[in-house]
Amino acid sequence: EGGAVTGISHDFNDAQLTVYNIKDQFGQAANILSALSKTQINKDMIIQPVSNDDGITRMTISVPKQDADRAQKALSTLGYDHVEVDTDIVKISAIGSGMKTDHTVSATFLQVLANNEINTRAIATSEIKISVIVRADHAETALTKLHSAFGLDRK
Amino acid sequence: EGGAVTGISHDFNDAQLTVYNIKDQFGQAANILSALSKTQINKDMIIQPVSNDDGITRMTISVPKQDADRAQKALSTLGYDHVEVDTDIVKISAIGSGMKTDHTVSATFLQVLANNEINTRAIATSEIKISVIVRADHAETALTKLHSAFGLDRK
Ligand SMILES: C[C@@H](O)[C@H](N)C(=O)O
Ligand SMILES: C[C@@H](O)[C@H](N)C(=O)O
Repeated sequence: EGGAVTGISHDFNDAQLTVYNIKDQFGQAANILSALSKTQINKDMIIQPVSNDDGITRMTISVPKQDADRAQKALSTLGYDHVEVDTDIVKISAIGSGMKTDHTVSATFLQVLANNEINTRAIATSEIKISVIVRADHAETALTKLHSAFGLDRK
Repeated sequence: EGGAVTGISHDFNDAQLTVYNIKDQFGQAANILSALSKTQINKDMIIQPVSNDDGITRMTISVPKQDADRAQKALSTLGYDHVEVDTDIVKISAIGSGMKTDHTVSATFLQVLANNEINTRAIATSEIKISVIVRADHAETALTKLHSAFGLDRK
């Protein structure tokens, strides 16, 4: 008898780039992602929300830590010069096909972090997965409490 | 012989809520998601990037169109009164296990949209999936061009 969540994973390998002041006009996202591809930088977890009334948005992108500076330079060359790099982070994810039908999982996941005063720097979810970025030194507490909340043994 | 992308899908069922002016402090995301759970509103595709220097961020959330007004009210009750609702949209996704190793897929996907002057309102990716939100009337062009770009037959 399984819960909606079947596994909790974590990843210390990536840094997060956040590209600020992106004009919400076609081609902008393509420029950014193509610049990273051209420099052969692997990217994951692209998070870009809707823009504000000024037509400005931002994008958070995960890249391998060793590529973060190179990525920042590539974007600066293109004119995206407000780019922040965050390396002191960990990505924590919960996954499970049960999440398709149990829509409370993301609320529970985030509440566990909130109860432990852990700030979520970024969030991305899909039908069967929720991933958050938190400070690296919160990993241990987050993983322990999340396993417990979802009834999983921590291996 | 397959490409990195094995399928392109689309979904007209959801509206997008964007919650602006979220303080980047623990508990905020949990409040928002719990409010939606309490009103039994299904949520998908939660997109929240890193905050700016003012410690302010935003969150884009997909909810069924019929629940959008109710969601907006629930959030307003909690004090999140800058919430925009967008219903004239479609979610388009590309999926494929080949995306784990082919890191150019997101750039290609976005370039196809850019070449057709289609603005991406929001973007979320994971290891094996890229999803974008575009205006509903761009769906036909986007689906045709994306199938073609990734060598897929449009069924
Ligand atoms: C912000 C960025 O995604 C822009 N809307 C684009 O289409 O490229
Ligand atoms: C912005 C929001 O995610 C906040 N950082 C929280 O932890 O709830």
